[in-house]
Amino acid sequence: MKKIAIYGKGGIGKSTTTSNLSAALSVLGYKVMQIGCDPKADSTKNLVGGKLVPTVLDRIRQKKEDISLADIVFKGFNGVLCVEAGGPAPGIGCAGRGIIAAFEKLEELKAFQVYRPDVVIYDVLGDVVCGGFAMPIRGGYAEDVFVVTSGEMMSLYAACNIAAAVNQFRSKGYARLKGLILNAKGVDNERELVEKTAGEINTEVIHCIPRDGHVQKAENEGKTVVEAFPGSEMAKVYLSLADAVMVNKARFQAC
Amino acid sequence: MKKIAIYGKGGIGKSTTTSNLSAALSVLGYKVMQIGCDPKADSTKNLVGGKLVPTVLDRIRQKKEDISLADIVFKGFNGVLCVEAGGPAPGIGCAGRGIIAAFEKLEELKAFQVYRPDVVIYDVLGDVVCGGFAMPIRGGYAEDVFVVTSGEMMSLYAACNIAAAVNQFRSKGYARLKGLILNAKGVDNERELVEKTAGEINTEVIHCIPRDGHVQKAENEGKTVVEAFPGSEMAKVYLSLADAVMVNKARFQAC
Ligand SMILES: Nc1ncnc2c1ncn2[C@@H]1O[C@H](COP(=O)(O)OP(=O)(O)O)[C@@H](O)[C@H]1O
Ligand SMILES: Nc1ncnc2c1ncn2[C@@H]1O[C@H](COP(=O)(O)OP(=O)(O)O)[C@@H](O)[C@H]1O
Ligand code: SF4
Ligand SMILES: [Mg+2]
Ligand SMILES: [Mg+2]
Repeated sequence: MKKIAIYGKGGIGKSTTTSNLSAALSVLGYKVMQIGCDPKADSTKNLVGGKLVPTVLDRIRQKKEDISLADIVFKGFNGVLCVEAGGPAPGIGCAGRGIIAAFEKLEELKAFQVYRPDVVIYDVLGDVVCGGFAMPIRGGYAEDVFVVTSGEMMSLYAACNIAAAVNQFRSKGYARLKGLILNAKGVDNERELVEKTAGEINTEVIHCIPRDGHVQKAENEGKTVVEAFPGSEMAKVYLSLADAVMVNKARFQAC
Repeated sequence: MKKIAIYGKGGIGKSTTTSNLSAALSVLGYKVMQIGCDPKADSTKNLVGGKLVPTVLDRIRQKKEDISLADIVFKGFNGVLCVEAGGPAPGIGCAGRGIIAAFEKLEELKAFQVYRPDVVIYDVLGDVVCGGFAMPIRGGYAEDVFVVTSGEMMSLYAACNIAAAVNQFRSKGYARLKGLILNAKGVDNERELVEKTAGEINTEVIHCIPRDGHVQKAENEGKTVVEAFPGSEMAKVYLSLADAVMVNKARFQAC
């Protein structure tokens, strides 16, 4: 069972990238579980027809004890399993609290033994890497960490922060920074800027995703590009990202 | 003594706006203390010639006990007093920990009684409003909260989060959301988008700041626009922001 964490600055394209990656992996035959770890709780939105599934934190608030896997794990596009950790009201307690609650609940209910996914992907807010947001790295939940970034300074700064956090826990856990995923924003010299940062934090750019209108069109239908436009060049970009992440020879060079 | 908190998504222009606001207020005759509450610790950089002052958290790590005000409060451009809270290493403990430490230390050393500033401005990271980042709102340290935003979706989302957090503590503290400051990024329909969000969270756009190359030019000299280009239109924009924030009739309409 491969356990991957996708980090990055809020708004950089983590959920778009992750949900398309999950869809692509599922099309390639993998059983995938995607776990949204962002208080925004919309990571899996386009795998389930454009709605927000109930979060683990919501369920705990509503049902307190009797929570079953059916309350928090939802089947989406092509059988991808969807979970949202959720987050507390702004200002109240640690924003990462939902992630801690979700991990504990999934463990308690033996989710991985029950569903036996081939790949588990955590989509994690990376603006601050502390509290619950550090858990995928710190707790040994993720083995491979990828950071989604553009050439914008603040997303590169966040990438460095995330790399530093992974490094902090090198001795404790087994999470390793496997690479940067360039999600293009159209900044000047974007590729060079991202590659320079990759070098500075001892990693590489493992894939490039162009900015593409198919993303918005698919979103408007509550779908991923992989579902809405299966034959398109953009779908192929996500399929080759799936290859890159599973460390298979990328079938298309998208950089 | 007026106590103001400037919140906003990381990278949106809080520190640029805050340091220019401080410089403008000081030019208008106010005694100003600016307290950087972002682990990046560069809020006051362009008030002190482009360098990073030692943070409160650094000092606590180095000196543990014997910390004096001279260790953490630095005089910058035109007498503006500069403090940086600092932050822990990524992944270790609450990212807002520096803010808590800084507030406690400033209180312990009676900084406000010693310096007697007319205006205290907190420049606070607003991606997550929890732990130390919620302290300016929750602890009663700030009375007026302003949020810097552009028309970009993620900065508007952060603005809504911050408004919700201020609302959480309405009954406890006395922090009130006083308005949004539009720091232009050149998004389509930017003004409309920001005004729409302002309406949704029961506040207004109190000032508009255009995107302007003088910012970068001044930054390259380690200065604010107010210091480097005192006669420029952009300096006037920040002077009128100072009026708007002190609730004086804005001398120039920048929207
Ligand atoms: N490759 C892309 N091309 C075009 N638009 C994109 C792309 N990736 C992301 N977006 C847009 O950026 C917005 C923010 O992305 P999202 O995945 O929600 O960010 P995050 O999860 O990091 O907060 C989305 O609404 C989406 O429309
Ligand atoms: N009005 C503006 N015009 C041009 N550039 C700006 C403006 N405001 C901010 N910037 C640029 O944006 C960058 C990020 O701003 P900064 O104040 O450091 O953001 P934050 O403090 O919110 O993280 C700065 O390096 C600055 O050059
Ligand atoms: S640990 Fe991080 S997420 Fe939790 S309260 Fe502190 S700043 Fe917020
Ligand atoms: Mg997301
Ligand atoms: Mg800043």
